[in-house]
Amino acid sequence: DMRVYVLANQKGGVAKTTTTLNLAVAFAEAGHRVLCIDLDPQANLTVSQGIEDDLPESMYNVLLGQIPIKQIIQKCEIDVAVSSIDVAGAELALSSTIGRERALQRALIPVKDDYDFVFIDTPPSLGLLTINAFTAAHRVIVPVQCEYLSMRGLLQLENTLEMVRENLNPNVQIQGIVPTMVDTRTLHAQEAIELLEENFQGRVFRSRIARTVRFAEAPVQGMSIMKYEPKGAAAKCYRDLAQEVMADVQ
Amino acid sequence: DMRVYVLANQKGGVAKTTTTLNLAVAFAEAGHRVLCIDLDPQANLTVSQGIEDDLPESMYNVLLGQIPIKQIIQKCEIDVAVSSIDVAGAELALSSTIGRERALQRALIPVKDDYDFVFIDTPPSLGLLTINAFTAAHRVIVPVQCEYLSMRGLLQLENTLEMVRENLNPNVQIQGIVPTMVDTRTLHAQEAIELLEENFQGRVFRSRIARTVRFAEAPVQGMSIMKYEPKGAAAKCYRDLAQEVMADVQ
Ligand SMILES: Nc1ncnc2c1ncn2[C@@H]1O[C@H](COP(=O)(O)OP(=O)(O)OP(=O)(O)O)[C@@H](O)[C@H]1O
Ligand SMILES: Nc1ncnc2c1ncn2[C@@H]1O[C@H](COP(=O)(O)OP(=O)(O)OP(=O)(O)O)[C@@H](O)[C@H]1O
Ligand SMILES: [Mg+2]
Ligand SMILES: [Mg+2]
Repeated sequence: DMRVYVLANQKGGVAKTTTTLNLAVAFAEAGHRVLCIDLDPQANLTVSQGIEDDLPESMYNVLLGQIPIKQIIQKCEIDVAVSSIDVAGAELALSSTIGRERALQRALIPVKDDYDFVFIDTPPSLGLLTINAFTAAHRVIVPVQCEYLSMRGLLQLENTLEMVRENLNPNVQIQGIVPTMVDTRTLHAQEAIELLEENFQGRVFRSRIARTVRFAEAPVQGMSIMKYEPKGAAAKCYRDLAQEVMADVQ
Repeated sequence: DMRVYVLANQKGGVAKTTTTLNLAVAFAEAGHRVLCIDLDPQANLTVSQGIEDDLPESMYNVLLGQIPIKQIIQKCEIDVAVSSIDVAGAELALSSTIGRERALQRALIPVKDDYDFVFIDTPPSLGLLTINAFTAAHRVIVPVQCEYLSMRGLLQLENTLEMVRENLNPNVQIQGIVPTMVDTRTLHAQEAIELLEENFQGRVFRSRIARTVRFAEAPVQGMSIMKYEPKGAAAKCYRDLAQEVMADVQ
């Protein structure tokens, strides 16, 4: 059975896109069939694999039921269902349709035998695009930058998920919280991680993603960190995380 | 005349909120009467001044024309028109009203003699809330993290501003681009700044905001960086920026 993961956090710049791509590639390295879906109009996941962001067809057309998702899948290090700026118009276009929250769920039916795992990147908001992702998903992985402003939104994220469980998808749960951009030298980061572990007992992954400029360099080349620096410490962070996520699946 | 600045960049986590607050406080230190408006449903600006984010009335009620903006202004280091999670519902509620893009412009009329400068913090998107800010503004200041993924969206921001100029507010211009979270040790940041200066000649501020954990610590105390570490290098970055922005006003 195809398992669908959503990377979500309405706080901006916490490494949602970076985690979606690198987790997906780590799963592909382990031999799984993997699809990434870019639901962010900024199309950062699409561009991070070297694909242009102004293709005529994208997830916009798929969400509005105009074309099948297979038609916009590009094969890179993993398969990517691409985004474009048009996706920014999807929320308004969808908001008045029947079953507007299930557009993505419907779009995934034709590919459910093609992939083992799907990873969905979302924009920094809890709007209709992210709700669509929650409705189509089994698990949510929440990247959190270990800073005060980035941690405040977690309660709001949980409240939104509760509403999705009650009305749209009773099974969707947070699989875990991933501390990202961790600068182990600062007291602020250590105190933030302690706070996280206290408030979300048992749901914080053991893996920590260290801050390193390598993560900013890799997308310029259109590569994941595994391809950009296969033997580096940064790639290892995401391989370790993939191990933890896979262990939960068994 | 009251001058209105918008801090905008649809890329998440580039220091929009941090720049809005600290620039505003630097203007207040120089003796100007300053108002900050929090248009982000995450209410990070509101919380960064130690105000709770679940007040019964917020910019949500102001945008829908239910109450005057004076009713939700809290006096802190500067005056703050507060946000709350309700603001997340404003885009949908406004989208079907007449003059939906001018809700903020209308709301500011009653306070135009009370303040010299207004600074508006926006969410990481180019939706109706940010369009409202552009319509009410004279100038836009764009914080940019000097990394590839953060710089890509600038063209899209410019295109959106062009549409606002043609249909809603012919005067709104980008005043300048502020390089934020600059880690002068990495080559990636230096190359990114050079790229920025090439593509946006004459519109990149000379001031650079260095990366320092002090910026993550200050909001925990509900303080701007000027209050948290008045004599520090971090505060000086924003005082320098304020000087540059003020020089353009004369
Ligand atoms: N561990 C890390 N160390 C250093 N930089 C990182 C790390 N992870 C991500 N980055 C960089 O930080 C920036 C933000 O990351 P990213 O774009 O993945 O966040 P996001 O949550 O997807 O942002 P948005 O909210 O805009 O979608 C990017 O420039 C990225 O290259
Ligand atoms: N110069 C800096 N050095 C280090 N950290 C910084 C700096 N400026 C801001 N930060 C921290 O980086 C994080 C992101 O900043 P901030 O929340 O201001 O960005 P934003 O663009 O408003 O995010 P969003 O898109 O979610 O609204 C915060 O935790 C903040 O404390
Ligand atoms: Mg992203
Ligand atoms: Mg912000």
